[in-house]
Amino acid sequence: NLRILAVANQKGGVGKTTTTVNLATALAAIGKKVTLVDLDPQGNASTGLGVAKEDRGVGIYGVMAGQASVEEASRQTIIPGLKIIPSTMDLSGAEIELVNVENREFLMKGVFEDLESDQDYILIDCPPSLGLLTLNSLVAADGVIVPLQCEFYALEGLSHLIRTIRSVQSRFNPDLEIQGIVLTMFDRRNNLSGIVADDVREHMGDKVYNTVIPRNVKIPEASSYGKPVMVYDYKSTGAMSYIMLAKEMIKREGII
Amino acid sequence: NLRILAVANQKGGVGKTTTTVNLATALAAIGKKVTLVDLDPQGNASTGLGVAKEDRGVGIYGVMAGQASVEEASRQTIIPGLKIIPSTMDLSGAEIELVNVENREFLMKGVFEDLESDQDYILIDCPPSLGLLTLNSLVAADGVIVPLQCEFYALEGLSHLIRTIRSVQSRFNPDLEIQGIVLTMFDRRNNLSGIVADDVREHMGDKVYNTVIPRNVKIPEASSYGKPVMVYDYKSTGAMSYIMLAKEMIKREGII
Ligand SMILES: Nc1ncnc2c1ncn2[C@@H]1O[C@H](COP(=O)(O)OP(=O)(O)OP(=O)(O)O)[C@@H](O)[C@H]1O
Ligand SMILES: Nc1ncnc2c1ncn2[C@@H]1O[C@H](COP(=O)(O)OP(=O)(O)OP(=O)(O)O)[C@@H](O)[C@H]1O
Ligand SMILES: [Mg+2]
Ligand SMILES: [Mg+2]
Repeated sequence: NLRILAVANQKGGVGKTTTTVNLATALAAIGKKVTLVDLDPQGNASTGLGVAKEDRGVGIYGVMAGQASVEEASRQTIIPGLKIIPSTMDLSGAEIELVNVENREFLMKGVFEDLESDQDYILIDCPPSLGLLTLNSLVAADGVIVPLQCEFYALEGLSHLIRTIRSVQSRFNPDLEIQGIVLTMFDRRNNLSGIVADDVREHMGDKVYNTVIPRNVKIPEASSYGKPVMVYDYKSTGAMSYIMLAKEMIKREGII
Repeated sequence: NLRILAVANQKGGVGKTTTTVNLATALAAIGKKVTLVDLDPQGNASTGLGVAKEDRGVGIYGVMAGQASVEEASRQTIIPGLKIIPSTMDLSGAEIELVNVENREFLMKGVFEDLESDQDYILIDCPPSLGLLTLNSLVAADGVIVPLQCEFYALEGLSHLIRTIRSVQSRFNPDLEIQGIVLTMFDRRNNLSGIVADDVREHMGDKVYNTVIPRNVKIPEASSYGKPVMVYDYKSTGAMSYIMLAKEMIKREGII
């Protein structure tokens, strides 16, 4: 009964890693067994959960290359109930290496298909591109969560991302759904945030979560201590908004 | 006497497009003939300079694929002396298409090598990855400008980027130099910004520009009007800091 969620947006710096780390933490906090897959060669999710570079093992690259099983590659994080399959340096060559591999879009799906595992959720943090790594996660996923920064450039890429999701649905994974769009880095002092937010709600309707994540300095601070903001400073507006978002997401998942 | 500068960093959302658009504008303002190449499939630089989607022609993809010359693909922007070779949708398939092309790392270099052109500068806005598009720009470039957001995750990727630049220097382009590292989105209220800035100056010394770009709401605002912030609101701290940066960069270039 494993559910796989990809967190994706080709626009850079919109809060993909921050959203993946905090939603995974929230799901673990309500007792779900969660594995976070760090599919970004930068390895920010591995760092954001305090996994030192030397403890990362073969990582998700090793699993996709058939060098290790999911169990062997998984690492326990500081959060009870939350494991991670870290990112390693070799992942940065993967986009090019994957091009000439048979069934290149289905490698990730194959990794989780026969998994006899006690996990309830897999959350995949995607890199800022629509290349073969992101494609692999969309093909393997049941749902996709789209963090969207409330700024003009970020809005521009949304239609391209939605088209890509539609094409994955028709060619590779008909069950893929948009679990939700989360508005991030909302700045009350900047009327552009409001304009972008209204525009997205108009186009995407109730796919957009009601919870909006405000810009909050505790969020980058938390990542420099290798902790999710929900753990680093649970009273901060950053943490509180991710707790609200998790509640909303869990309701959509029909968990409670 | 054409000089080619790539603006690159695989970390997303660090100010690559904003830096490319504003430096190109500044160079044009002092009378240099500049062409900006939008090598990001998202096309934010094309939007940030007010080039509508239907006016983009074959773009840089068409030039690299041999369908059009640089002159045919270039478009005049709203800034006198500044042209752009826009990004188009086809560019998003380019990373995969390039893998099996002969001399795949040298296509961009080939585009500008024999150019009989009156241009003084080519500035290339790179996508947030170290794939074949960014690689092509580093192979073609004389110098690389690295925007670095003053946050922890962004700092992590710097050593990876520097290693990639060193490898391009030894394998493909011995003349490539790091023109400079520019600290962006500096937030005085957030002591993390200061810590990251000090750390970068300690490791990279005088490669780091003295000018620091503060976080300034006029910058995202300007992009929603299709104008560089230097044009949209030249008195803003965002515009003033990019003018200072341009002066420093021009001095390094030995122009004046
Ligand atoms: N709500 C927020 N308020 C303030 N800062 C934030 C917020 N969300 C994320 N950040 C910070 O902004 C930066 C970008 O966020 P993050 O790394 O999560 O984005 P990303 O989409 O994963 O980036 P990339 O495209 O490089 O993978 C990080 O330094 C992060 O700490
Ligand atoms: N100094 C600044 N102050 C405030 N906002 C900024 C600043 N610089 C850039 N921005 C905004 O932050 C967002 C990211 O900047 P930009 O798009 O230039 O980064 P990028 O590195 O090109 O992103 P990508 O990795 O997606 O190509 C944009 O919405 C931009 O308007
Ligand atoms: Mg990320
Ligand atoms: Mg950009």
